[in-house]
Amino acid sequence: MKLVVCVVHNRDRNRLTEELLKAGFKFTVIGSTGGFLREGNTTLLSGVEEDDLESFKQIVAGHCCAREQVVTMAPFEGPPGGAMLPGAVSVPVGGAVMFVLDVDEFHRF
Amino acid sequence: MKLVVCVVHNRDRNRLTEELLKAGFKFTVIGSTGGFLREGNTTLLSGVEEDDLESFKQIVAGHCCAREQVVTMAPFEGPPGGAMLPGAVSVPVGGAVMFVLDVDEFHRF
Amino acid sequence: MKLVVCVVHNRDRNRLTEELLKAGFKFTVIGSTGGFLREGNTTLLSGVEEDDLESFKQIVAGHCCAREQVVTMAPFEGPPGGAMLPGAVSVPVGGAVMFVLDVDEFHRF
Ligand SMILES: Nc1ncnc2c1ncn2[C@@H]1O[C@@H]2COP(=O)(O)O[C@H]3[C@@H](O)[C@H](n4cnc5c(N)ncnc54)O[C@@H]3COP(=O)(O)O[C@H]2[C@H]1O
Ligand SMILES: Nc1ncnc2c1ncn2[C@@H]1O[C@@H]2COP(=O)(O)O[C@H]3[C@@H](O)[C@H](n4cnc5c(N)ncnc54)O[C@@H]3COP(=O)(O)O[C@H]2[C@H]1O
Ligand SMILES: Nc1ncnc2c1ncn2[C@@H]1O[C@@H]2COP(=O)(O)O[C@H]3[C@@H](O)[C@H](n4cnc5c(N)ncnc54)O[C@@H]3COP(=O)(O)O[C@H]2[C@H]1O
Repeated sequence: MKLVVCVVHNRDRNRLTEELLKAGFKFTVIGSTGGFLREGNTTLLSGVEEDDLESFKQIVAGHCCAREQVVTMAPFEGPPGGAMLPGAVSVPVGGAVMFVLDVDEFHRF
Repeated sequence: MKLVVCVVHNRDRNRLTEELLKAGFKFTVIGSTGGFLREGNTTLLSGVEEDDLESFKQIVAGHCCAREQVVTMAPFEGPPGGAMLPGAVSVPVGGAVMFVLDVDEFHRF
Repeated sequence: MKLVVCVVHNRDRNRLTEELLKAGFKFTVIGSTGGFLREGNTTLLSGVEEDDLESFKQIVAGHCCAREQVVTMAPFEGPPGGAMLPGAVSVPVGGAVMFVLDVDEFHRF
């Protein structure tokens, strides 16, 4: 059993959860916020058997696609050595970010 | 130190948190939603010392009990090879789902 | 890649996220509630490269400082062997609690 922690764009959430359910996956949905854009997004927690992990990943890859988004930012000094961020910045968003964690123990009560 | 991620039914949340506090456990509560029933539930995050894990599990087992719930679902095609889900389905719910994760490092600042 | 799960006091959240962004860290913000005081706090999830972990920890240490808070509690019996908690209790709060978890797989879609 692995615990998958997956952050997805709200635009992709409904299609993704529908497909995961159809494939028989179980998961819990948590409302979250992006650190940089401060827009609402969705964090999924899902305990997945190792044999099903590839199919889970394919469903996520198929329903969460990255795209460019133009963002107007109040300028602040960027990372060390980086220039000041200008007013409008185009950032790649949208895909999904997935962390697969090892599970020591899994219990249903 | 282990990190326990536990999803419990909202009906069981208050009794469970009361018992965990009495036993001196520390935890953080996150509102969440079930992937399948789309009902609100609760995700607990708790850093637990290994020696206390059994007692934590016993408290959860004693305060979260599984039961049957009749659900009316808009029919959708189920998992591959499964039949169409009928209008009313009885699913086992309640109980709790628990993931115990290994913690590399734990810090208090 | 490590997954850092960090629970911080709401008073420290904005300064902390600002500093993490300036340092180029990526993270997701989840609203949460303290188990004991039942006050709102913030849980940060951040996938951090191992080489950057020390700098991440220093930023958290520098922006989340522990302090005393007086709390009036409805008396309940405390942990086994402990006395009844009195009406007003002073608990150390603030600071941050951090769990660093090993990541089996990290994917961007
Ligand atoms: N410090 C920074 N400097 C410059 N650009 C930055 C940046 N932080 C984020 N970005 C850019 O802005 C997009 C939105 O980030 P946000 O933090 O709002 O929303 C993020 C965040 O909620 C989550 N996420 C991404 N990487 C993460 C990580 N390592 N740990 C935890 N959550 C992460 O996934 C969402 C989408 O991320 P995605 O990478 O597709 O898209 C990111 C990325 O392209
Ligand atoms: N592997 C996992 N990873 C992450 N979170 C998990 C999980 N297994 C369960 N959960 C969480 O615990 C809640 C209760 O699950 P339980 O298995 O008792 O009770 C479940 C189960 O009996 C049934 N069910 C869930 N997903 C199903 C599916 N894809 N197909 C058929 N039945 C499903 O419906 C009940 C309610 O499910 P719901 O999703 O609303 O709510 C779930 C979900 O939030
Ligand atoms: N092992 C752990 N696992 C998961 N989350 C954890 C954790 N330890 C702390 N946290 C999270 O961090 C918040 C601040 O904890 P801190 O230890 O600084 O400050 C704590 C601590 O000084 C005290 N406290 C917490 N639980 C206690 C208990 N069972 N008995 C006595 N004092 C407690 O009350 C303060 C506020 O606690 P609260 O629960 O409202 O809020 C907690 C909780 O949300």
